[in-house]
Amino acid sequence: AALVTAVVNQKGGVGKTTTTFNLGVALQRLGRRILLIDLDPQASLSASAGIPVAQLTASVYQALLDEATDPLPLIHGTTSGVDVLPATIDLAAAEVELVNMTLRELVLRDVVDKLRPRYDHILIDCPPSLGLLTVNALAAADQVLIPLQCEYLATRGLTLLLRTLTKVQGRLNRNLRIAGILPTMFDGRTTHANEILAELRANFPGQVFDVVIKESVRVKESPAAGLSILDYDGNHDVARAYIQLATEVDHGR
Amino acid sequence: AALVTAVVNQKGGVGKTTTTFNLGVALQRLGRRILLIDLDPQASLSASAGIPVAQLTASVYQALLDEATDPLPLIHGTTSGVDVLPATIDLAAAEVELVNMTLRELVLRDVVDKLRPRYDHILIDCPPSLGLLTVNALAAADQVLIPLQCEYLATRGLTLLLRTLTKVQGRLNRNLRIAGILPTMFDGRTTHANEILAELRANFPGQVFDVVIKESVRVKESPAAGLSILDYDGNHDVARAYIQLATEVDHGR
Ligand SMILES: Nc1ncnc2c1ncn2[C@@H]1O[C@H](COP(=O)(O)OP(=O)(O)OP(=O)(O)O)[C@@H](O)[C@H]1O
Ligand SMILES: Nc1ncnc2c1ncn2[C@@H]1O[C@H](COP(=O)(O)OP(=O)(O)OP(=O)(O)O)[C@@H](O)[C@H]1O
Ligand SMILES: [Mg+2]
Ligand SMILES: [Mg+2]
Repeated sequence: AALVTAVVNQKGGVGKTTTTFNLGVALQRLGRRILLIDLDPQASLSASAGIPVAQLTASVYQALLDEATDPLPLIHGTTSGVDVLPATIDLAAAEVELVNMTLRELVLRDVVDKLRPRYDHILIDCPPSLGLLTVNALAAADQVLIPLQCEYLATRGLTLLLRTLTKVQGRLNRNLRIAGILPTMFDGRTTHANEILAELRANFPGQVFDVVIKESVRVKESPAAGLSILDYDGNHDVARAYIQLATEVDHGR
Repeated sequence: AALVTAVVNQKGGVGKTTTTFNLGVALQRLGRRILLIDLDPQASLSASAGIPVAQLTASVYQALLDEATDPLPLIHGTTSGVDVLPATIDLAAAEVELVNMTLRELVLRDVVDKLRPRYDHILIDCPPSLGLLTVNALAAADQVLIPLQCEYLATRGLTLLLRTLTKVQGRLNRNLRIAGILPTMFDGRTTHANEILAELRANFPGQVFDVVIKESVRVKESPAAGLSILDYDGNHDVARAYIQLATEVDHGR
């Protein structure tokens, strides 16, 4: 059955969607059956994977709001070889609608548990907040992967995020663990990035992946083509880095 | 009385906080009285301005949840010359608590209207979402400034944002206008950024500022010192660009 990884960071623009998609494809290259769940109303993940979001008539929203809904027919295959349970803007309403539901934090867990037998890995892309959608992902997951830019403003939220994880572990998901903190968009030429990375490794020993994802314009271009970096430019450093990350994450199964 | 500008984009990491702070300081250099309101529970703006967020006992949260609260004592002066109504993590609870309040979209407008007589400009930094906090900012504002990275994933959300603005104009704030779309973190060496910028100007004629904010590591360093780019490195291209933007925004008063 699947290992479920929530890709989380309330700080915006740190590479959550890019990591979910490229790590997912890299795991598929290792021969695994992969499902990506888009839990962000922006639907960046769904669009990056080439799914025509504007034409969708159903999405993860239906699976969340009606427990009788079978999630399987909502899942799309993609040219990159991973399956995607897509999002649409309807999902933005879910935050408010979930507020008054009983066991509102555990709605996604029921959906994910129905899908675990069919996959080796399930990755969940979260929105830039610690609201109900992200809490649902943390309650449904076995582990958390935290993408992080090596920039001052991005590091500020880390302590808050780790405190939230401890709360979720205590009340909703006792076995939730941290897979690791993944440095993203790393520009090794700047002192700022190198200083922040060194500080991260010092402050969070053993929790920062050895793999570092470098900054590259090719990564920005690939989602416009509906492709992962592995398909867009397979020999690129970043493609290799995501393969290396996939090998580490896969060992955690 | 003040011109109120909401700095909005649900896409994360596009430069909302950086623009609110640096534009605010640039407007202050033009001799204006400036208030910045931090409406993001991450409190990036408050931290960037050097406010000790962890020690705060009161913030914009108190002003939102209790209309009897006088917002003035909650405002901090800063070394950069602008006033800040700071945020703390308590603000994260506001999204849920506002849901069941009457006229929940207009709570911030009451706070802002009390402060308008004391300032020439009020800028509001929004979180990366289109939830109740952002809707409150749109209802309280005279105009919207939209920071945008010239990257594929960042441009996807623009249509949705403009559709949301139209809804807010129809139901909550008839006079709300768009000050403009501000290209941020622009790396002129890449074809990708230049193509996206050209596309933006073609698709949104007259709505994209002439000023473009370039990518620079100095901008990433400055908040770590609690300084704006104008104080951190006043001759830098980005400092001049924010002064140019301030002159344009100030003409709109
Ligand atoms: N290694 C990289 N090098 C260069 N650009 C990158 C890299 N990884 C991601 N990006 C770009 O940075 C931007 C932010 O990445 P992404 O959208 O994946 O972040 P996010 O955390 O999912 O954002 P949000 O908080 O809005 O959901 C995107 O334009 C993406 O293409
Ligand atoms: N012109 C620039 N050049 C280089 N880096 C920049 C520039 N403007 C902003 N940044 C950096 O990019 C990151 C994102 O900027 P910022 O936090 O202001 O975006 P935001 O839209 O407010 O993010 P969020 O969605 O999390 O609120 C920060 O680390 C910031 O220091
Ligand atoms: Mg994302
Ligand atoms: Mg911000």
